[in-house]
Amino acid sequence: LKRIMAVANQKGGVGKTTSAINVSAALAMAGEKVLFIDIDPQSNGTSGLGVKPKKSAKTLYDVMLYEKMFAEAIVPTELPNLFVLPAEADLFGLDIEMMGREGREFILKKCLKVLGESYNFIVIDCPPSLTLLTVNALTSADSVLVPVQCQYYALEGLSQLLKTIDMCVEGLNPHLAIEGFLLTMYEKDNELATHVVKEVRDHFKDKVFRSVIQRDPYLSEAPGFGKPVTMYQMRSVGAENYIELAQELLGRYSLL
Amino acid sequence: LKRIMAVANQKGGVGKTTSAINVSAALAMAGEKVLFIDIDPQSNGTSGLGVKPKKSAKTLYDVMLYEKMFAEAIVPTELPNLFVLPAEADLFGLDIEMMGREGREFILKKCLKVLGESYNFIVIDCPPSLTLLTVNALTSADSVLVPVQCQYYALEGLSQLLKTIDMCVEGLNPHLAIEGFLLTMYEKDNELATHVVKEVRDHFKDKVFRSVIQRDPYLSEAPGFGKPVTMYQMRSVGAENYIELAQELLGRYSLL
Ligand SMILES: Nc1ncnc2c1ncn2[C@@H]1O[C@H](COP(=O)(O)OP(=O)(O)OP(=O)(O)O)[C@@H](O)[C@H]1O
Ligand SMILES: Nc1ncnc2c1ncn2[C@@H]1O[C@H](COP(=O)(O)OP(=O)(O)OP(=O)(O)O)[C@@H](O)[C@H]1O
Ligand SMILES: [Mg+2]
Ligand SMILES: [Mg+2]
Repeated sequence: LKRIMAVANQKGGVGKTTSAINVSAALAMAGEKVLFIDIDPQSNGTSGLGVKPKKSAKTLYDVMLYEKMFAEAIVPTELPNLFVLPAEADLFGLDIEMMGREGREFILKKCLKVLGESYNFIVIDCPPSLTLLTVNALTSADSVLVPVQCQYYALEGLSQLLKTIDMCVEGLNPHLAIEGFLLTMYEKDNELATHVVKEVRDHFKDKVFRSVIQRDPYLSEAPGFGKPVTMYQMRSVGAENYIELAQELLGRYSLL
Repeated sequence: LKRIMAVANQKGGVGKTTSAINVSAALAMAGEKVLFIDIDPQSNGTSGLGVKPKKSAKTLYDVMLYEKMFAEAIVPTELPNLFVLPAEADLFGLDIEMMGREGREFILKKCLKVLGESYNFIVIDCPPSLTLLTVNALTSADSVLVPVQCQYYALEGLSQLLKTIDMCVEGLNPHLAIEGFLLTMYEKDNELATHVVKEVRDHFKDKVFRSVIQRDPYLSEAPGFGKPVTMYQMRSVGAENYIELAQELLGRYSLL
């Protein structure tokens, strides 16, 4: 196992799911065995990868509540090296159901131990909030990949996210690092976007990925067909951008 | 008081804050006295209206925790008829702090009683989640204005939101209605956007506002200057769209 990455940012609609799906697919196409874990009750990642959990199937909700059935809940996708642990709407109630339960921040971490070395990368798609589900992702992960939309509000939210990550590092997961800030929905001729890129690069320096994800309609059409963009339209800008990002990650961890 | 509207959708980045700010401003410019309540811990609405709470100032956090100081926390904006109850980051911890407290779903509703008839419209901007803060907005409101981004994932999330609203109607607020579905970030030449508009209109019929908000860079630039779009660039498509929306709302409630 090379890396467990949480894709997180409490600001909504910044490209967390789009990035989690497409970087997972690009790593899988490069020959890495990847597990995509969807902890967002909206389950956009699950449907964006074409997985339709049957009523009887186990999902993350069962895993979190009963702390078993982890391996049973994992399903394959059309891509040979990419597997999914699906989410479902019952997760919305998990915070309340877990109130008062000992070690509720570490349930996902405990479950991941079961997997041992069967995957090279684990990518966890987080909801737009800082609730128990996101905390479980942050305690299980080696690092956090932070999508930053090239918009004004996205800049504002970063300091809050960093505070939350620091709290996690102090209290729950001393080993958690920032994998990097990923600029998303970039538009070349948009002044605001160019300004945000400059601000983020000036502020976070080499913690910002070289790869920038441009706004590309193919990225927003692909989930409607249950496919990552590399399987929907390989020759798109979006596909190229995420393949480049995967290469950047492999450059960091391929020797492990 | 004509209407208390919650602007809600647990899907992130669909235009909740942008709609809450700009419909509030357009109503205020039409002569209505409007209170904008920001219950999102990200406080995008607060900064988008140019309000920078001083460390000592009271915010929604104080109001929710101590159930007083409501009137003290309200601040004016550059627009004569528009006032703001600001949010701040401490709200992130409110769910935990309120656990087990009697009547925690109705705190905001109790506070709004204090206002009596001093406003014509109250607009509540919600975070992208279904936690205690959003529940407080749904129990206080007459209706919910639901922004729907013209994208695939935005369609998927609607059924979950309607379930949550139904739960609220049954248990906490029997008189809560849907004010309407507002299509946002529409792009005329985008096939997916046109498809989403058709799906939403076919499915929700006259519950969908006639006004459609188009994607307009001025809408995303205005918050950087702390102004609603009508004060940043009056002759923009975004400003026209939100003025039209305000007219549609006034048509429903101006006789009250
Ligand atoms: N680079 C891009 N170009 C065009 N559209 C994009 C791009 N990235 C994401 N989108 C679209 O923007 C919307 C928001 O993206 P996405 O759902 O991935 O964000 P998110 O951060 O996961 O949202 P949430 O906060 O609700 O979980 C989606 O409809 C998606 O299809
Ligand atoms: N019609 C539009 N045209 C262009 N940009 C828009 C439009 N509406 C919103 N935006 C931009 O899209 C981003 C998301 O919008 P906004 O923050 O209002 O959504 P939200 O639903 O409030 O997000 P959250 O779920 O985080 O609360 C913002 O950067 C905003 O400036
Ligand atoms: Mg998502
Ligand atoms: Mg918002």
